[in-house]
Amino acid sequence: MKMVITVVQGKDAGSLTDKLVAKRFGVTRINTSGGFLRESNATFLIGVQDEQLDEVISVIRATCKTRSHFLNPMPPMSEPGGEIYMPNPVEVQVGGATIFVVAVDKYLRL
Amino acid sequence: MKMVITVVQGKDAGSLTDKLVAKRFGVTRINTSGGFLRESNATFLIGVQDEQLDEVISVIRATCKTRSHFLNPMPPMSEPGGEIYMPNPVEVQVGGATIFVVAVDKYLRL
Amino acid sequence: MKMVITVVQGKDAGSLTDKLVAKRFGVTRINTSGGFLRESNATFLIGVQDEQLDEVISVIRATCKTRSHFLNPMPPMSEPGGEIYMPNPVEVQVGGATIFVVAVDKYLRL
Ligand SMILES: Nc1ncnc2c1ncn2[C@@H]1O[C@@H]2COP(=O)(O)O[C@H]3[C@@H](O)[C@H](n4cnc5c(N)ncnc54)O[C@@H]3COP(=O)(O)O[C@H]2[C@H]1O
Ligand SMILES: Nc1ncnc2c1ncn2[C@@H]1O[C@@H]2COP(=O)(O)O[C@H]3[C@@H](O)[C@H](n4cnc5c(N)ncnc54)O[C@@H]3COP(=O)(O)O[C@H]2[C@H]1O
Ligand SMILES: Nc1ncnc2c1ncn2[C@@H]1O[C@@H]2COP(=O)(O)O[C@H]3[C@@H](O)[C@H](n4cnc5c(N)ncnc54)O[C@@H]3COP(=O)(O)O[C@H]2[C@H]1O
Repeated sequence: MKMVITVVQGKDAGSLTDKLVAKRFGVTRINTSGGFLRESNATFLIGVQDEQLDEVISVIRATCKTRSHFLNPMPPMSEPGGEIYMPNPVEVQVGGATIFVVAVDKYLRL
Repeated sequence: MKMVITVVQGKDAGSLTDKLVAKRFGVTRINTSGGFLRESNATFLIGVQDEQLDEVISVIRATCKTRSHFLNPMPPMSEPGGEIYMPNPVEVQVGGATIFVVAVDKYLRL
Repeated sequence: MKMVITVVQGKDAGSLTDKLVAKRFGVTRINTSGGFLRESNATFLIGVQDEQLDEVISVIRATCKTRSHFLNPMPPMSEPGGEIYMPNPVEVQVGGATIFVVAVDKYLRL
């Protein structure tokens, strides 16, 4: 038994849930936030039998897409002549999913 | 040292916390939601010494009960004659608790 | 690869995030609550290479401080003569951080 812990973008959380549930995977969702962007994202706990691991990874790969996020590194600043200076936003690539697979010693449904 | 990760129904979260704390277990609670029902539930992280594992499982078993949840698979629909058609709700059994026990390599209290 | 799961006080969550991100650690934050005090705290998931484990533990140790929390074990009670009886608050030491290190079988960035 493995526990798949996967961090995905908020945008993909709903469709990932749908796809996993359609294939009868057990799924628990946590609303989390990323340390760098400080934006809401979602972390899923998916307990799977060892032989289902490849399948759940394919579902995640197919559903969760890499996107650009734009960071404004500082707020707009006004210049002496009254003009607003808009610093260029920084483009950050955010992966579709970050996956950690952890071994489960004991699994019980009570 | 083990980390017990357990998903329980929202209804049982408060009394489970009380019972675990009364027995001096360390408990951290996460508000989560289930993938299938999309309802709020609770996930507990309970770090325990190996020899306490049976005891914490008994507390969870004694406190968290299987219940029926009713799903309306579709919203009410109106018929040509103006009648409202209420499709039969689907009954889903939701277990008292789903438990994953994970080995802890290193445990520190700072 | 290890997953560091660390529970810290809400007060330290922001600066812990800043310090970890400044050192290029990947960080996911969960808003959680403690079983005993029932107060909001924060749980961080930090996936690290084995050789980075000591460094991340030092950052947590340096940033997260033990503090006293005061619990009022019961609400104020009025006496027959109309006086309010304020029971002494109980002082509880809350550690800077509780850390669980878990081995990661498989780590993927999709
Ligand atoms: N110090 C830094 N300097 C420059 N760019 C940086 C950076 N730290 C992160 N980034 C970039 O920002 C994206 C969002 O990171 P965030 O921490 O908000 O959100 C992260 C975090 O919530 C989680 N995550 C990633 N690696 C992790 C790890 N090792 N442990 C725990 N969570 C992780 O997955 C989310 C997406 O991560 P991903 O790597 O795809 O995408 C990252 C990465 O491309
Ligand atoms: N392998 C796993 N990994 C991670 N988390 C897990 C898990 N197995 C269970 N959980 C968590 O425990 C909750 C209760 O699951 P249980 O199997 O008792 O009770 C389930 C089950 O009886 C039923 N169910 C789940 N998936 C189903 C499906 N695809 N078709 C029909 N019934 C389903 O609906 C109940 C509620 O499911 P829901 O997903 O809302 O909520 C789940 C989920 O949050
Ligand atoms: N083994 C474990 N597994 C999972 N999570 C764990 C854990 N040990 C600690 N934690 C998490 O870390 C927080 C701080 O725990 P700490 O032991 O430093 O500080 C604790 C401790 O000094 C004290 N305390 C806890 N349980 C107690 C009890 N039964 N009797 C007296 N004092 C207690 O109250 C403080 C706050 O506890 P609280 O539960 O609100 O919040 C806990 C909990 O969220």
